[in-house]
Amino acid sequence: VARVLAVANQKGGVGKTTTVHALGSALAQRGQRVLLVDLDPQACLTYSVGLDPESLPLSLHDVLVGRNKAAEALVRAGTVSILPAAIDLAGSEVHLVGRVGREHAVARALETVKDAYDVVLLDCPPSLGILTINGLTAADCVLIPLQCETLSHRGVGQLLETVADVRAYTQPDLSVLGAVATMFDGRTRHAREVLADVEARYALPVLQPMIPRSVRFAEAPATGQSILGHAPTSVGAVAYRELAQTILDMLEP
Amino acid sequence: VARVLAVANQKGGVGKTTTVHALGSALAQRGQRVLLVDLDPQACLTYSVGLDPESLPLSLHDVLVGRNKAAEALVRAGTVSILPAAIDLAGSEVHLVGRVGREHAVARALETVKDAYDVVLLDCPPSLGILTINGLTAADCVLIPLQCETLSHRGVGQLLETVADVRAYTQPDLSVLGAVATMFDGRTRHAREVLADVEARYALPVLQPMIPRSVRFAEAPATGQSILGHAPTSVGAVAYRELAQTILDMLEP
Ligand SMILES: Nc1ncnc2c1ncn2[C@@H]1O[C@H](COP(=O)(O)OP(=O)(O)OP(=O)(O)O)[C@@H](O)[C@H]1O
Ligand SMILES: Nc1ncnc2c1ncn2[C@@H]1O[C@H](COP(=O)(O)OP(=O)(O)OP(=O)(O)O)[C@@H](O)[C@H]1O
Ligand SMILES: [Mg+2]
Ligand SMILES: [Mg+2]
Repeated sequence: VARVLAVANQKGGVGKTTTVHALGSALAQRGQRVLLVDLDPQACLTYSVGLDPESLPLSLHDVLVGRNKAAEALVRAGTVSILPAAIDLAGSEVHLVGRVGREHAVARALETVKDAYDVVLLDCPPSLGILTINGLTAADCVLIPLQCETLSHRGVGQLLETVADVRAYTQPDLSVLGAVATMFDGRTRHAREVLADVEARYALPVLQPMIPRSVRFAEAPATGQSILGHAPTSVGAVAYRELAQTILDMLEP
Repeated sequence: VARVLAVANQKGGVGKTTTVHALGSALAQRGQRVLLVDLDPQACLTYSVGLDPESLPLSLHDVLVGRNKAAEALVRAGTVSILPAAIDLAGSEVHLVGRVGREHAVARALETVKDAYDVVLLDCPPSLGILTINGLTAADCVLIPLQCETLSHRGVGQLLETVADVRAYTQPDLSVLGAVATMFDGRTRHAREVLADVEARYALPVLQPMIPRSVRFAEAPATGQSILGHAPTSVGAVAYRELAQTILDMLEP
């Protein structure tokens, strides 16, 4: 049965997309059947796996407005499959706003395809709006990428309150797997202080290993590969492969 | 007469808030009367200037839904004034969605207060939704913080199309002042390639100087000061002060 993980943090640029892509590739390398779902109208994940969001015949938007089945929008991208986004996904936010059951649109779409996979990873946009709520509602658990800087730290409490709301209203079984320390700069006292504060204040487990800062990440999206394809021996690739194993061990006790 | 600058880029974490705060402080240091406007429900700018978004009596949301005048929500914060945000600003997006003249809500609010200032800086959220459209519609010109990495580069074309739409429909006099290269890592070939590509592809001027990467920035928000207050002799503070002068020279020919 597929395990569904939402990767969420409303702060911008904390490594959500990078984490979904790298973990997805690493899990696929370990033989898992992986489906990625791009919930961001900016379609960074879709672009990062080598697709052109502007020339897709179908995207997640067509599925959420009921025009097409999820299976029709699925695309194979290397070692993973993806339910891609395009800019029209912003239209889904408007479409869903007034509708009954609006938080479950993504969950319903996934119902029809997820049994062909072992792991589904959902890339959320930098907001706590209806698309992120859909991502959380469709998930078994949440992974929180944490850039260890003050402004990113500040959003964690609000995100955890949102998770509590989703548990109360739309997905009672949603759990928090933990935080992933992204682009971690261990040399700075600031990063270590932010990390310690988050762990203490929210009792939020920080999964191991932490992901180090590396310029190889910024280059990867243009190549259509994750860090694992673009720089397989880099410290960043090694870290995400180990993190994938940590997560696998947590998902399959 | 007040000059109004929108600081916009839908990609997350590229330095919008940091740029608004640092430029605002630098302009105030040069004797300009500065008003900052926080258009992000996550209220990072509001927090960064030392306010607690969760205990504000009034915020921009109260103004946009017509409950209060802008002047009532203004707060003095050190050397600048701010129209602060709180999480309820997400409610403004819903409130404005169906309404006539919805793109002009912020412009109308500013009409009543901007004459007391020389410069107004608008901090936009990481999206091209109604709050960013309001920011662009209320502005004379746009400043685009550019983190020189592939995923940030990719959003520039879409942002410029949005600016063209605003010029066509809601603010014909909107101009693009240029890009600010933020957290620039000149040692990496990737950053220099992305910069050159943006300049060539979009004929987008990159204002000088570029802002270097520095850990001092991440620490500043927790102190309630911009980089200029927190680390006044740091390379980051020096760069933003010089950039403020560049912008002043462009605004007052
Ligand atoms: N470990 C790392 N070291 C250095 N750069 C990184 C690292 N991880 C990600 N990046 C880069 O940081 C930038 C932001 O990452 P990413 O786009 O994945 O964040 P995000 O949270 O998905 O952003 P958004 O909120 O816009 O969706 C990208 O250019 C990415 O390549
Ligand atoms: N020149 C710099 N060097 C190093 N870090 C920086 C620099 N400028 C900003 N930062 C840090 O990078 C992070 C992202 O910056 P900031 O929050 O200003 O971006 P943003 O575009 O406003 O993000 P969002 O899309 O979430 O609104 C913050 O932790 C900030 O302190
Ligand atoms: Mg992303
Ligand atoms: Mg911001």
